[in-house]
Amino acid sequence: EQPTVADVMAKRVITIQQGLTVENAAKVIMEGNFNHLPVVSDEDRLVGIITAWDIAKAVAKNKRDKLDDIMTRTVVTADASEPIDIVARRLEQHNISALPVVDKHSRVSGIITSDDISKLVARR
Amino acid sequence: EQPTVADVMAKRVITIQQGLTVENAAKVIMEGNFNHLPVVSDEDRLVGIITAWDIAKAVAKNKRDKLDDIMTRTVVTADASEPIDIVARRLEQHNISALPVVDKHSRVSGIITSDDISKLVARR
Ligand SMILES: C[S@@+](CC[C@H](N)C(=O)[O-])C[C@H]1O[C@@H](n2cnc3c(N)ncnc32)[C@H](O)[C@@H]1O
Ligand SMILES: C[S@@+](CC[C@H](N)C(=O)[O-])C[C@H]1O[C@@H](n2cnc3c(N)ncnc32)[C@H](O)[C@@H]1O
Repeated sequence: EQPTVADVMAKRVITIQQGLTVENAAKVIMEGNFNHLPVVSDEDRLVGIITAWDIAKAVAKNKRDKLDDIMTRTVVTADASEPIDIVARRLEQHNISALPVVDKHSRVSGIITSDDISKLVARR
Repeated sequence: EQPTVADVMAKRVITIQQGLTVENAAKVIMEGNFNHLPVVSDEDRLVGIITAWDIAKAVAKNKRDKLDDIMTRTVVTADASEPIDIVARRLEQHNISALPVVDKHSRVSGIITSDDISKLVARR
């Protein structure tokens, strides 16, 4: 029986409010020791994602003021009930390493990363 | 039978020469669409690793000149002959997402990431 996203995802999700700066996002990513940070509206709905890679791109292009200018707005997500192999395939297809887990109101309840899936292989 | 690192690793490894700038590294990471960049000496030996996360940290601390100032110098690596579950455990223990694959002369022959291991789960 395949584990589901809910079995494997991190439930302690750190998000950031839209409207802040790239430097704010960089501090949260640094302190959290992770690479993917979902961006939420003031009603806590998912509106984008900003990653360490986006910050590297902003440094390369010397363009790093507002979070909203450099975040990705079309976010690929997962549902808590999905089996892990489906989600691993979605990560591969989009060449991304994390999927925010959202409910039907676009509220973020978790995040699942290729690190989490790789850990399943470590335990076998 | 477990696959080995050699079966799974990316053989097209992009590296960067030590002595360059953080901006150079950011451009290579952006163009390559990946997060982990091994740093090599002028004799092509592994001397460090710089990641998108390190660049985010440099932005957070407003310190981003030389590559050698912000790269990690003690690099956790893998050997091409190791089974995948051992390598997945090493990634988990160090909370890192990639291991350069080196030969006995510290030359980089590949890189294996948690994305590569997650793809094994997608194929099952
Ligand atoms: C193409 S990936 C390459 C690096 C690496 N695979 C990663 O995910 O960090 C980097 C880009 O993917 C975007 N990205 C990462 N996770 C995403 C997600 N769940 N939905 C949409 N875009 C995402 C980032 O915003 C960034 O612009
Ligand atoms: C603790 S990880 C957290 C983020 C994410 N897990 C990753 O690897 O990008 C970030 C730090 O790990 C370091 N790092 C990544 N891969 C490494 C490796 N193979 N050996 C040593 N340090 C590594 C980076 O240089 C960076 O300072």
